[in-house]
Amino acid sequence: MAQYAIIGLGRFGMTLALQLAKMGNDVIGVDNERKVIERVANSLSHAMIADVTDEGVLKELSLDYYDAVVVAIGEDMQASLICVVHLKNLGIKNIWVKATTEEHHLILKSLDVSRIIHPEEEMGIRTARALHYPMVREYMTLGDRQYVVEIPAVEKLSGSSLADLLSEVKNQVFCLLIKRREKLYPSPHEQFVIECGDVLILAGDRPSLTKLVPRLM
Amino acid sequence: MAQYAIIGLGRFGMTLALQLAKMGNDVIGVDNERKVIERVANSLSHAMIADVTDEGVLKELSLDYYDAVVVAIGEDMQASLICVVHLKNLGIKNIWVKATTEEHHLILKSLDVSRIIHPEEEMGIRTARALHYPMVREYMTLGDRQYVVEIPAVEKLSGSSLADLLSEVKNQVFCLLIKRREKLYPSPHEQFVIECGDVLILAGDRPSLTKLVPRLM
Ligand SMILES: Nc1ncnc2c1ncn2[C@@H]1O[C@H](COP(=O)(O)OP(=O)(O)OP(=O)(O)O)[C@@H](O)[C@H]1O
Ligand SMILES: Nc1ncnc2c1ncn2[C@@H]1O[C@H](COP(=O)(O)OP(=O)(O)OP(=O)(O)O)[C@@H](O)[C@H]1O
Repeated sequence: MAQYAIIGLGRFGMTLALQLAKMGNDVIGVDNERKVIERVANSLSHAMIADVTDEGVLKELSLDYYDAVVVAIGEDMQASLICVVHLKNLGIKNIWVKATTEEHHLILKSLDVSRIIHPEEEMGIRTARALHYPMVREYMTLGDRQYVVEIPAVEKLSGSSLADLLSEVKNQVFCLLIKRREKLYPSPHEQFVIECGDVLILAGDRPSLTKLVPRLM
Repeated sequence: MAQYAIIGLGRFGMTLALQLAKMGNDVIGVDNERKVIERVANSLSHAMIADVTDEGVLKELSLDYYDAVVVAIGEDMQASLICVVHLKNLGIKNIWVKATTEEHHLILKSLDVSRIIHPEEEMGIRTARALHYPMVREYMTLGDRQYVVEIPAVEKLSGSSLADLLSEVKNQVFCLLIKRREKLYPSPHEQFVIECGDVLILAGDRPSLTKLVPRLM
């Protein structure tokens, strides 16, 4: 298991800290608000009330023992940036930072942090895709406009074979796996007959997957 | 293409509106701040300065023609809730709402909205998984503790066959697809020899996938 320090326990930082702790990691949460720290004190390995713009305070936390330090301070960009600069001066290598604006992102990029996270923007994109492709329950990007998508099979697909379903996108969209009730059927053959409620895992390029959309709704 | 109304253009709402527009949909953005509306006016089909706590104002927007209305007002929970109540009274069926707190969520649930979104919390969970499983680039949940995961093959896997890699989880983890440079190899046979840089798409239950972790890092 690993050790993580989460600085700034807003909705993003708090959820992150609690989830990492739940997964069995050693987590220290740092925030300058007492009420916030009192709420997590029993769920994390350590919880400290501290103002992270103070380099001395950060030094005492011996953060170089941690696998990653996440700076999740939102509103106060200045505090976020000063904290990152202190962490760099303390030799911390793996710093992930939540960015609030494009400017914040650009400055963090020049500070050479390990990863920059934009929670609201990333969820804006995910939500747009959930609205635009309501039949796609989840997806993964492969790059080069290729995707793996998870499609619950609707009633009208019941009785169709995979060969029927994929006839117009033969060799461009592949059915990788079907999940039926709790069982997984990897590499199903093309005569596999779909039942309503099956979960289809398909892969292919965006234009070909888009051709299938009307058949999946 | 579809029609969407996005109410509240903070980072989440703004990104959502712009992405939906970019995907070719008809999008109206509504916010009570002039500066916000001026920024999006050229990128959306319509952009309106309005206080959505005013039912008369909402009525004029004829929102029942839209496929979905998203309420993305963050800080002001009261405004968010009043707006949802007005939308319900206007007969709007598909209402998605960004929730800021647990309490907000509970109230929205009793108001029976179509979907409740927690951007910061969902990204907190995703980021925790990115930290805890650094070898997993993306993943999809299948339910029943089953997942599909995307794993870039590291140097040390080079020269191993799929049979070698999956030997200790035979019939519990499946390799569904390999992507090499820009080509997709669905249902690769077990003698397929992995090269560094390949992207492996694996599926299986969490305990079995977890057994593989040390070999993937
Ligand atoms: N100098 C500081 N030292 C320690 N903690 C700080 C400092 N400045 C802000 N914080 C803490 O960071 C946390 C998150 O910041 P804030 O609430 O501004 O971000 P946010 O982007 O609104 O959060 P979220 O969207 O994740 O809910 C707060 O709990 C706040 O107390
Ligand atoms: N009554 C209202 N009518 C119209 N727009 C409103 C109203 N109240 C708030 N808004 C707008 O909603 C937008 C988003 O709200 P706010 O910035 O409080 O949320 P947020 O959660 O901080 O946003 P994000 O985290 O997505 O950046 C703001 O641009 C604000 O002007």
